[in-house]
Amino acid sequence: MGKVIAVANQKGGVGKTTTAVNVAAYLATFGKLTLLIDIDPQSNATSSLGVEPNSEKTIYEVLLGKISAKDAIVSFTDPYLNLLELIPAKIELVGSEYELIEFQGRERILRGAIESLRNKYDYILIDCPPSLGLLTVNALTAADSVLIPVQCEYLPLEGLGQLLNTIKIVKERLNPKLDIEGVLLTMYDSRLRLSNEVADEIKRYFRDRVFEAKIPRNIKLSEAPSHGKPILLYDAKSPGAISYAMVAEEIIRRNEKI
Amino acid sequence: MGKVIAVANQKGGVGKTTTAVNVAAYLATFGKLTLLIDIDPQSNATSSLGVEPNSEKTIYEVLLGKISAKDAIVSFTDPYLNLLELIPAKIELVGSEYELIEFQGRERILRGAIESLRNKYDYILIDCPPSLGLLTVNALTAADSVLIPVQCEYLPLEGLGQLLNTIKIVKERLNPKLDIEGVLLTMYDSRLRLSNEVADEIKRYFRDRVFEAKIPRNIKLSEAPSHGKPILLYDAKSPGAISYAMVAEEIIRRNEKI
Ligand SMILES: Nc1ncnc2c1ncn2[C@@H]1O[C@H](COP(=O)(O)OP(=O)(O)OP(=O)(O)O)[C@@H](O)[C@H]1O
Ligand SMILES: Nc1ncnc2c1ncn2[C@@H]1O[C@H](COP(=O)(O)OP(=O)(O)OP(=O)(O)O)[C@@H](O)[C@H]1O
Ligand SMILES: [Mg+2]
Ligand SMILES: [Mg+2]
Repeated sequence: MGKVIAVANQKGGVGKTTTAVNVAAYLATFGKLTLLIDIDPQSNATSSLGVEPNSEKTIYEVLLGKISAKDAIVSFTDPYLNLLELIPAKIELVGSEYELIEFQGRERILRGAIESLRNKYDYILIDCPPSLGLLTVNALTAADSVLIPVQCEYLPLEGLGQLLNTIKIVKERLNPKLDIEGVLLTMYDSRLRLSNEVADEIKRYFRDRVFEAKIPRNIKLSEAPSHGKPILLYDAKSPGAISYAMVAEEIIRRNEKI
Repeated sequence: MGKVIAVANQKGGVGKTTTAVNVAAYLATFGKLTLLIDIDPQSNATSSLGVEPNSEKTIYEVLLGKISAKDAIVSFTDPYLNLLELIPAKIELVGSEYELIEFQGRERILRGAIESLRNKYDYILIDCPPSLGLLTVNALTAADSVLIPVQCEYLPLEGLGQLLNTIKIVKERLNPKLDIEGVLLTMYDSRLRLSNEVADEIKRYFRDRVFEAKIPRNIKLSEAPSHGKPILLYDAKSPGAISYAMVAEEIIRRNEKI
């Protein structure tokens, strides 16, 4: 039975896409059959894996019921990624929130669309856009848990309350089993006072739900997408790569001991 | 006749709020009567200026027609900021896109609401959320020009095409005089190859519409919001402060020579 994890935070630029792409790639490398779903109109997860975002078979067509989720699946030729598959996004998703609003059960569309895929994969990750709109609510309704990347700065810390509130509402009304997979500290720089202050504050509040691995600020992570590769294929020895490998390993450890 | 400038880019975390807040503060310091409007549900511009985002008089009530824009205006006691005023945002804005969608002329609501204020101010800046939804379209419809902050990295560069396309559509259908105020390079680090490659690419494409000033990555800029102050009050001698002062000066120079 696959575990569905939404990677969400309405604050922009905190590392949602970088986390979704690289955790998915490492889960696949560690032998887990993994599906990454991109529901952000920016389709950054799609382009970070070198996939052209303009096809007729994306999550946009799946959400509008034109094709099944199975028909939108893209696989990869690289041997390291043979257990990774992707459902791409495209820019037309921008308007989808206004189209989906008219649907019956509009918050449950994604959940319904991927129901038949759950048993095929060990993990399904969903990369969310920087908002708390209908696309993100669909991801939270479809998910078993939420992985929350938090950049170690002040403004990203401010928004956590809003996100937790939205998760609580979705849990009460739409998806009672929704839980927090973990909070991941990103772009952490141990030399900066601000980084350490924010990290301490998050640990005080979230305690054992904070991933042990912290993601350091590492330029290799922002270079990799321009080559259409996850970090494990771009520079597997970099600090960014090692920290994401540790996150994937921690997810497996937490979920499979049960 | 005040100039209305939307600070927009659907890519998250590129420095929209940091730019809107600090450019507005320097315009005010340079003797220009300036209004900053926060239309992002995260209300980061509001909290960056130390204003509590939960009042009953915010842009949310203005957009729904419950109060006039004039009634939502907040001013500042600090002598450096006596020419700066703010219309705050609040989290309830998240749901506003679905409420506004039913209104007649839903893209022109903000334009209508601030019409009576245009003559009072020299500059009106609008801080947009990280999306191309109805709130950002309202800002683009109300604006004379768009200031586009671009982080010097690959993924932010990718999204520029979508933004330019949206600006073109708004210009054709809703606001024929909409122009680009300029593209501002943010979090620029001259030591990084990626930073320089992205900066060169943006200059090739936008030519003289790129601001001469580049905003360096500077930790003081991310510390200032936690003190509820613009950079000019937090650390006026920092590289971040000096570069934003130069941007404000360049805006004045470009707009007032006509
Ligand atoms: N640990 C890191 N070190 C250095 N750069 C990083 C790191 N993580 C992400 N980045 C870069 O920072 C930028 C923002 O990251 P990313 O796009 O993953 O965030 P996001 O939360 O998905 O953004 P959005 O809100 O737009 O979806 C990107 O240019 C990315 O390459
Ligand atoms: N030049 C800079 N140097 C260092 N940090 C910066 C700089 N500009 C912005 N920051 C920090 O980077 C983060 C993102 O910036 P900011 O919130 O202004 O971006 P944004 O585009 O408004 O984000 P959103 O898409 O969520 O609205 C914040 O924590 C901010 O303090
Ligand atoms: Mg993203
Ligand atoms: Mg912002």
